[in-house]
Amino acid sequence: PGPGGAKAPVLAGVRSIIAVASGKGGVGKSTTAVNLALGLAAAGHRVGLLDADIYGPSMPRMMGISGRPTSSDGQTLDAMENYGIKVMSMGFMVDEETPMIWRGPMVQSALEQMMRDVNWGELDVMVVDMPPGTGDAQLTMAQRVPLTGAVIVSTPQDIALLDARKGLNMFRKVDVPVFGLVENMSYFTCPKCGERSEIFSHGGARREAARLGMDFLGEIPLVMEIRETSDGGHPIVVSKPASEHAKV
Amino acid sequence: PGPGGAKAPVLAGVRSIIAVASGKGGVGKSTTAVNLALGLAAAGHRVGLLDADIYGPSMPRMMGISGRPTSSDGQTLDAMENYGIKVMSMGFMVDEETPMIWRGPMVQSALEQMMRDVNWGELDVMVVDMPPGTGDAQLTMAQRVPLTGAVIVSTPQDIALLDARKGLNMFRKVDVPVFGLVENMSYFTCPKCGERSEIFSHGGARREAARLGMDFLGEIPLVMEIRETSDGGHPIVVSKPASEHAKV
Ligand SMILES: Nc1ncnc2c1ncn2[C@@H]1O[C@H](COP(=O)(O)OP(=O)(O)O)[C@@H](O)[C@H]1O
Ligand SMILES: Nc1ncnc2c1ncn2[C@@H]1O[C@H](COP(=O)(O)OP(=O)(O)O)[C@@H](O)[C@H]1O
Ligand SMILES: [Zn+2]
Repeated sequence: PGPGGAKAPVLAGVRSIIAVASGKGGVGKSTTAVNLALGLAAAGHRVGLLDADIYGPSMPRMMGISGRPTSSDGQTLDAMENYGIKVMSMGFMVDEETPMIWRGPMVQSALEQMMRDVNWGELDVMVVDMPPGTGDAQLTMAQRVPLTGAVIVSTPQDIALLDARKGLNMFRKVDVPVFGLVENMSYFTCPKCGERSEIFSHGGARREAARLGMDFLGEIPLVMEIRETSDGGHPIVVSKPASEHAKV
Repeated sequence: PGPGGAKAPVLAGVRSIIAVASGKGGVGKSTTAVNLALGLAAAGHRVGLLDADIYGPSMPRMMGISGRPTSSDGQTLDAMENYGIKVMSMGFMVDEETPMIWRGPMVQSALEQMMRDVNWGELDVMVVDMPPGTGDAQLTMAQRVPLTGAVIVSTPQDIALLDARKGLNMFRKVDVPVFGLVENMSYFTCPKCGERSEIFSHGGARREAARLGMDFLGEIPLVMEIRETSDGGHPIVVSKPASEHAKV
């Protein structure tokens, strides 16, 4: 622990730390976090990717990394790496099928360890993939880490926006700036006849951003290839709106 | 508190209590829980529906109920009601946009209050809509409530099955029987040309059920009308496989 006891801020050396969040699960936070990290690395930044979803870590799969972390100094764990990005996740610590049946305090200490006791090397940007909800993991990140800002991901329908809004209001309450909203699974185009279906509705996040006076960072359609590549560990960098990268 | 202090089991009078769960968010747990509750009520059971998702409650919207609960005895809250089903959710207690920025112990006490201090009336079946993850809410329900069993919902792709498997293994660890697996968003049929797209893959949950020697309770396709009706508070009872209702 640094000066001031165990509670010195973690990740102090990293220039900017971006949380990719949403109150709702399954909207594409992990997919977006991976794409953002890849985009930033392609732009020449030294990037780390922290999987803050203790109960449902997706990064090992999505970044195509298997195996356990090792330690070169006997004290800290070396971050895993692929595509030029440093990665750490609870998914590297246990077998894929093992549930982490932990209450809040364990989640908090696991997150602190992944930030403090991991040798991340020199980083310009850390992208943090947040779990759904507004509980222990979100509070720990907001209170312990100098977050530069958050990107909120939502699907277009009201039910998802309801939870995205809760996530957004949480960041406002704990004084973390919100860079803007991304609308994912925005529409589906039939591969055979080109018919466009708005399965999860369309345009909800754009209207919400306008209502709240926030940046709308773009819409990503529901594309089978995104699921195939991201779940298979070969993420394609979705042509992210330039404004997102410009933020950092 | 009953005999044995504050820790007497809650919901003791209810004949069967079914948790609808999955480790993954956004796979259709709430939609499935509502459909299951409606199907059971249509079959003549007296049904309660508990929204155990403290951070992202969906039941007020999906059951088309607004307003705050009231108390007729000054001690317990009266459950809300629609479609002949009794409902309780944190969503009735706060404004829709307000995030519950709570750590684990608060989640636990909110869940206990919703079970103990609510006047549910005489119930045959309680359906519990679980949040994503394997943390405080799941542990509280598994430890404090005599759960009859759990229905696990997943979408077909590996990334979702990974988390569904964690949820399933958790129930096994805490000795709660698992009735079986439901595959939701199983495929999409183009409304114009009938082309079938397996956006989130297809058949993963059926294979998983076979691998684990469990019942496969059926597949539900990705249908726009399901999203429109369930998010709009007019749930259609999706023709649920009869075997699910036979379980109770
Ligand atoms: N735009 C998209 N098109 C198709 N599939 C997507 C898209 N975005 C995400 N997915 C898929 O949806 C699932 C859920 O996404 P994920 O990133 O895990 O969401 P979250 O992190 O919010 O739970 C994954 O299987 C992912 O590959
Ligand atoms: N089979 C389906 N077809 C179309 N939309 C669906 C289907 N199942 C769920 N949805 C929609 O997907 C979104 C997520 O479902 P929800 O029940 O909230 O999932 P969870 O409770 O797992 O987070 C909701 O908007 C819901 O209406
Ligand atoms: Zn078509």
